[in-house]
Amino acid sequence: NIPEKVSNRLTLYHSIMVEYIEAGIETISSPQIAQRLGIDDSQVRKDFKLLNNAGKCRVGYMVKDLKDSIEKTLGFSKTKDAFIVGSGHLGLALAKYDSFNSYGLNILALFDNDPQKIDIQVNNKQIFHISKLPNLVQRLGVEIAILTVPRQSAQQVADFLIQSNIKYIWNFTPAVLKVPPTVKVWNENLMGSFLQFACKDIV
Amino acid sequence: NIPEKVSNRLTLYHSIMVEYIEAGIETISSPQIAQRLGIDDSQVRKDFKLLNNAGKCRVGYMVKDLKDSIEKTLGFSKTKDAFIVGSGHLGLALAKYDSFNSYGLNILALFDNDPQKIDIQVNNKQIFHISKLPNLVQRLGVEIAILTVPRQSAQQVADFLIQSNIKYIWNFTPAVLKVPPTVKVWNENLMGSFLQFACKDIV
Ligand SMILES: NC(=O)c1ccc[n+]([C@@H]2O[C@H](COP(=O)([O-])OP(=O)(O)OC[C@H]3O[C@@H](n4cnc5c(N)ncnc54)[C@H](O)[C@@H]3O)[C@@H](O)[C@H]2O)c1
Ligand SMILES: NC(=O)c1ccc[n+]([C@@H]2O[C@H](COP(=O)([O-])OP(=O)(O)OC[C@H]3O[C@@H](n4cnc5c(N)ncnc54)[C@H](O)[C@@H]3O)[C@@H](O)[C@H]2O)c1
Repeated sequence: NIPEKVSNRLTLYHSIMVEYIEAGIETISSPQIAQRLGIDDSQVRKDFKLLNNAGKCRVGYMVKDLKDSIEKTLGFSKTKDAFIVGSGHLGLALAKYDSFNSYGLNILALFDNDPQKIDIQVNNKQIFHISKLPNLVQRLGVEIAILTVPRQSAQQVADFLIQSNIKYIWNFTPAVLKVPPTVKVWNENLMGSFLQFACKDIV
Repeated sequence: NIPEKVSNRLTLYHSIMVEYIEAGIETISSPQIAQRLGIDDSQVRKDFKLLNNAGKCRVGYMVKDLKDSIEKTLGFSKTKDAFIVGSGHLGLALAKYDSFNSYGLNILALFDNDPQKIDIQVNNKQIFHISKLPNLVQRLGVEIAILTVPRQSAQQVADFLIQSNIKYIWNFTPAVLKVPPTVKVWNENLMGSFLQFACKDIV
């Protein structure tokens, strides 16, 4: 189990590796990474020890080996299928975000109760009516739902998801969901991270 | 300075207090909070010691006093003004999210370079053309920009923000931004928190 601060740094290193690969650069040094993220070089080297110094070579690290090692360490290789429930602004932004795929999160489809949204395609994914969800959960064996409905319908939709055998709810709504112990809720709180940044940096 | 895990828990406690106030309930006990979040009661009590046991009474805690104490501890009272740059799906979802206000983040306006979006109102906030940003940063003394443009225009827009005297960039794009040492970048990485949840819970 990796501490949260380390996995956040590893995902940032991963973005830099993706950028270097796109630019055709094959090696990178730890001071270059430290400089880009505004952190200490010793922190970068400590993190890479965790990766058993994957890709270490004479001039630094091989970008491709580092990327592969980060993906393995963070469990990217085990892809996890998910549905987005609530195809509004936030739901659509998440459906369009291709980086989820490279982290092992595979969004298969979206759901909504607004008839005007049904059958629209977003980034090769279809928006289904919410009544179709139980059948698709069963047929595709999906366990994760990303909840992006308005606050006032969050609890009722969560109850419906639980009845449909969803095991994990990544909750973006501000509602605190009541669920049985067999279901895990992951509360996403963008303000949590904003406060962290603001407490640290804003004088 | 509060550790990230604690500030994330405090923001969740805050959501529960808001819910109790809306339901007209004046007191709450630590086992009730622990149950709602699926965490240990001793963890809740430890966190409340940090708040000097604000609101403690015979039957538990006074909801209103706890909420006020959490807000003071997390720095909600110091409101910070911000602009959203990029009024697409994600930018609009953030502009509509009223919870930001109760955490002390005051989004004043949005910006975009698409002429069809200019002058639209979202949640009482106006979308301006990006060329108007430098003048408004100066006149309103705004220091924070929330960056929600596509990855390929992120660096160029960040350069423009820095020239306009923006000091903090809350970066939602997957691009790793190159900025001078006088500017702070806060990388928001939803995958960082997803991986945390998934590593912990998914067997
Ligand atoms: N965690 C954060 O920091 C953060 C940031 C922004 C928004 N949000 C939250 O995300 C949620 C979505 O925000 P948004 O701006 O996309 O809202 P939105 O109104 O644009 O989208 C909500 C969608 O849910 C659909 N919907 C409503 N009831 C439904 C139901 N019973 N079944 C299925 N679909 C239903 C609507 O038709 C709509 O398409 C809100 O709860 C908002 O508070 C959270
Ligand atoms: N951090 C995360 O987990 C996460 C999740 C979803 C999306 N994203 C990222 O957020 C960003 C926005 O996503 P979206 O779905 O809202 O995209 P979008 O295409 O819907 O919106 C982008 C907006 O930026 C505007 N824009 C483009 N170039 C601009 C410029 N030079 N100046 C001003 N405005 C400009 C466009 O007109 C558009 O309105 C993307 O970079 C995406 O990768 C991140």
